Amino acid sequence: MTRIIAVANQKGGVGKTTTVINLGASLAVNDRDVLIIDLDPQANATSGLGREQGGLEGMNALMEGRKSLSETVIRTDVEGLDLVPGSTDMAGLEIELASQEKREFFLDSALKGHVEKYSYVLIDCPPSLGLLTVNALVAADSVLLPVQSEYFALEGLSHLLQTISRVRSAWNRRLLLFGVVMTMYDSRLKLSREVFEEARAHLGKALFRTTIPRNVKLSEAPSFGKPVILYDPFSKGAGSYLSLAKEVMER
Amino acid sequence: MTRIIAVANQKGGVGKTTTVINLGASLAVNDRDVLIIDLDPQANATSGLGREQGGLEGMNALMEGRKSLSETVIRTDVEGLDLVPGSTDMAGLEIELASQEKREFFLDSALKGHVEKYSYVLIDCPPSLGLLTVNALVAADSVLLPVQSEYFALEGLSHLLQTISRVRSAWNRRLLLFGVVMTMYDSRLKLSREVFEEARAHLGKALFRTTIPRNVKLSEAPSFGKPVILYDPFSKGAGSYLSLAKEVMER
Ligand SMILES: Nc1ncnc2c1ncn2[C@@H]1O[C@H](COP(=O)(O)OP(=O)(O)OP(=O)(O)O)[C@@H](O)[C@H]1O
Ligand SMILES: Nc1ncnc2c1ncn2[C@@H]1O[C@H](COP(=O)(O)OP(=O)(O)OP(=O)(O)O)[C@@H](O)[C@H]1O
Ligand SMILES: [Mg+2]
Ligand SMILES: [Mg+2]
Repeated sequence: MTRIIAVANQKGGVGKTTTVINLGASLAVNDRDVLIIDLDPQANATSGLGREQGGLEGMNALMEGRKSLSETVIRTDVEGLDLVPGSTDMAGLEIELASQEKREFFLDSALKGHVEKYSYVLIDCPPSLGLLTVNALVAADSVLLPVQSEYFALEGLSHLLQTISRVRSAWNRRLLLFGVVMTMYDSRLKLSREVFEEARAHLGKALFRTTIPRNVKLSEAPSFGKPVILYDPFSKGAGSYLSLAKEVMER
Repeated sequence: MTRIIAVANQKGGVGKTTTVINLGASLAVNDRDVLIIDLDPQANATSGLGREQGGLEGMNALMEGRKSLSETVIRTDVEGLDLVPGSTDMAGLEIELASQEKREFFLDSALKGHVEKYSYVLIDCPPSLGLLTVNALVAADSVLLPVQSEYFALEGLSHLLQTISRVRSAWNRRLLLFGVVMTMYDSRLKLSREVFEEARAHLGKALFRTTIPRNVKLSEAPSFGKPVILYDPFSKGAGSYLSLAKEVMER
């Protein structure tokens, strides 16, 4: 049974792309077949995996139904980890889709029936609650929320949870909150500890036990086009995403 | 002569809001009259200044022409610093405006002729290149780009500069690049130093001399609803935004 997980948060820079790349790679090294879909016009998941953007024949063609999934999927440097590359051309897709019927279902119909061979599909979302993120929430069966250990990131959480329940009742009955993972956690900072306590009080079991520490290896790895597990497998960053992968496989 | 500056970058979490709040406050303590416009549906600049969201009668009413600027402007805790509060209701504005004529000019017509009393207007943009950011680039005479000292932030810069020149030739001939400021700079990290060198090589004089260091006081201040100059005036964060304000006043 394929699990389709949208990794979303309208707050920018909270670790969505870093989580998609490194959770994806950690699941793949645990012998799972994983597909990453780069739905962000910045295409950071694509460059972070060392691949070129897909241009108009990549994600745009998939969303517009001009190409099938198997025609747009490519391999990465990690065995068992595939990718549908993103592209800056997708910035125009939101305005183009806005006027069409069934505009929330383009990604859902592109994936349906084509992802059986994967155990996990991870969708990297842009930092907004616009049509691309809505498409991800409609195509997914669950949502994983990275939350940075900072004040502004916590503030946006209730708005994000409301949007998820709105999408569930309007278009996707099966959409679940898979879990929330704290990112860039620095146990030396009072702010980090306070935000973590607040999140735990609000979210309880929905919060993953694993927290991702602030670790420079995680921000260096994308400049080499590699997930951290290939760049520095013994780093705290690599260890934390392996432990997150274990929790994801248990749920 | 009022200077209207859009603070923009589609990359999330690079310090747009932190720059708008703290540059705004630093200019105000230097006896300039400053207006902050919160054009981000997350409304972080609004909560970071300790104010409630504007709801449908705030930014939405201004953009739709239902209210004038003077009916939506409020004071902040800083003498000489005013604010047009943002609201999560703005998330729907982008799709609503998309089908209208002159959709790029709503903010420009709301501001024209109403901001003479201010020496600076700072517009906080959402992390995207959608219609809200385009409205800011059309209404502004210059753009200030915060760039985080990280790989992904540098990657998106050329795409952002292309968008700015497209807006200039299509809708706003007077739009200038006011400058680029490096944020969250940590001189102990090789990555920070490398990204800074790369930015300096590409941008030359467009790069402000002032860099904003990573400083926990900057991320604590918003949880108290205060700019850092009121929260901890002797911190490195407060000092760096005062020095950026001096550079802005000189240009
Ligand atoms: N745990 C971490 N420790 C250190 N740096 C990190 C960590 N997680 C992410 N980063 C860095 O922080 C920045 C923001 O992370 P990332 O780009 O993954 O966030 P995002 O939510 O995908 O951003 P956007 O909203 O722009 O899509 C990146 O430069 C990344 O390399
Ligand atoms: N120089 C700094 N030192 C430490 N923390 C910082 C600094 N600048 C910003 N921050 C913190 O980093 C986070 C991201 O900054 P901010 O929210 O200002 O970025 P943004 O570009 O406005 O994000 P978005 O793309 O979501 O609008 C915030 O939690 C903020 O408090
Ligand atoms: Mg991202
Ligand atoms: Mg912001």
